[in-house]
Amino acid sequence: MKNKIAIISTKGGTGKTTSALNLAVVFAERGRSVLLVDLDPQGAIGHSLAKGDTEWVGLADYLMGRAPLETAIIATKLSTLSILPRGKLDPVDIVQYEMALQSVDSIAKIIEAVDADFDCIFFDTPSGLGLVTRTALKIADFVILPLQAEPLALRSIGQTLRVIDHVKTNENESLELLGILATMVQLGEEASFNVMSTVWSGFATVFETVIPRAQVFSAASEAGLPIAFLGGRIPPEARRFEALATEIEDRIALL
Amino acid sequence: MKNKIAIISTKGGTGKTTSALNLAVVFAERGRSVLLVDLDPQGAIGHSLAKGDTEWVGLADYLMGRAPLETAIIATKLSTLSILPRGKLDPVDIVQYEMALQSVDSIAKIIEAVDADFDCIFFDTPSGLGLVTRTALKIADFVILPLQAEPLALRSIGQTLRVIDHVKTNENESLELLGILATMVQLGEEASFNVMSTVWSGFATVFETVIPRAQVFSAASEAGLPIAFLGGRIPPEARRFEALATEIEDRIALL
Ligand SMILES: Nc1ncnc2c1ncn2[C@@H]1O[C@H](COP(=O)(O)OP(=O)(O)OP(=O)(O)O)[C@@H](O)[C@H]1O
Ligand SMILES: Nc1ncnc2c1ncn2[C@@H]1O[C@H](COP(=O)(O)OP(=O)(O)OP(=O)(O)O)[C@@H](O)[C@H]1O
Ligand SMILES: [Mg+2]
Ligand SMILES: [Mg+2]
Repeated sequence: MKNKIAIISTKGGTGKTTSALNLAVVFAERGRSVLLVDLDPQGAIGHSLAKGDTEWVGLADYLMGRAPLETAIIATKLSTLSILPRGKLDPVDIVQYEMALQSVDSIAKIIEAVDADFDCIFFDTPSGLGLVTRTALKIADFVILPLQAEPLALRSIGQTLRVIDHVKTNENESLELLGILATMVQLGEEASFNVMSTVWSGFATVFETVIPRAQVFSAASEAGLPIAFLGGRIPPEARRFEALATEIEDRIALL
Repeated sequence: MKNKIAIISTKGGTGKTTSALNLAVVFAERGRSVLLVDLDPQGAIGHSLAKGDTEWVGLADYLMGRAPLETAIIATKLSTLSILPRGKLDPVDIVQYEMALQSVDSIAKIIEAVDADFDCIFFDTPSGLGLVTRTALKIADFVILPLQAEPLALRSIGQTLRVIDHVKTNENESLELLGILATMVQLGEEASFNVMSTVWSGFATVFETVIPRAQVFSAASEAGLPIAFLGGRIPPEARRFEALATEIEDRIALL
């Protein structure tokens, strides 16, 4: 089943976790059964939902033999959204954890076991193009590339595209780049505007939806909520993820 | 010689590269002989100076036996600042490169060879607590921790402090945390303000100098320059790195 979407970027802080979480929520609200997997040893999906490092059992517990997979996948307030969080992990052990994650069998086996239960599986990943991201690319069907609208992020996106190409040619021929997602866009600021003119004219697969820089994202993470759940009037930024989800559905349908 | 300062953070996009570059410039302008080493496989020090991935010979060339160390260390417009950039690296090879970097001998040997030539050696590192960051912590004398003034970054800083503690106890007893550096601070925004109240009240070693969120940083990276070199009136943010450098000198003198 072509249902696995990895969200990756070489550059740090480009909005991978924010995109993974808010997209998972939109697809779940549309009635799809969704699994959100946190492959980042930092465990930021948990942090975004105001849970500390040690509150959830998750992937690390399963890989280290401390818990069965069923207890590592947790339900959320949305009946159609489940999360496989990072789980309990001493940060001192991150190097070993990354090695354990990259033995493709471990992740591939986990996903095989649950694949049929979900319409979509989103993978949040650490920044960079190291072991964990390469593992995610081997098992994903689709890739989304958040690109922060800043000069430094633009200068490293070529590396990400190169690796996606390489993995598609040599390791996972069904891998498809769904698109580059411009994030933290500030069209009123010259450097950000210039990045966007390059992105819109220079790259083939760019989503039409862009995510503007907006304070609501910090407010949402402070509250430990996806932006759609912030309460009160739905913020316009939440609509952006709805528009993005529609673009994603259309692109997948075409492939 | 206690002259090696690593700049690390678990969270991505917190200002590691920006701090490493602008601090190196301030110390060099004060007459110290400075080496800035880019340990991040992304090569963002080069990107910050508007050089693409392939323009400089650097660390990867030396480690892969393609160039002697002397040609990998390059001079800059500032006679007292030299840079050891990442060098030519196919992003497909990043996993192997990280493995090569972590064999402590390779980096330790390089630094030993040049240690006596420099008053300060700054290391920019990739985000996360993986192989490369652990290697940097093993060879550094001091650590600076940029913390983006956002809830998600605050929630993962405990991981970084835990690993620094562990490395100091088990691998490098001379390692000292110089301080947490608050970056992209927006005291006018509630979530950022709340992070700062927690940082100022909850952590022992926090620099008094904070770096505000400011557009000048994107403008500087677009121009491929450290902020002190932007030309015209020196931006107030450049003064922040001067104040920070003074705080660093004072803290090192006390240790
Ligand atoms: N459009 C936006 N506008 C403003 N802030 C944003 C936006 N998107 C995300 N953020 C905030 O910016 C920071 C970085 O976003 P996020 O953590 O999602 O990026 P990431 O790529 O997952 O980072 P990492 O490299 O650490 O995994 C977070 O504090 C988040 O709340
Ligand atoms: N104080 C600031 N205000 C506004 N923008 C900033 C500030 N400091 C850095 N930036 C910009 O924010 C982005 C992230 O900064 P930088 O690349 O230095 O972080 P990093 O921690 O090195 O990221 P990575 O995890 O990719 O290594 C860059 O585009 C940079 O130009
Ligand atoms: Mg993240
Ligand atoms: Mg960096």
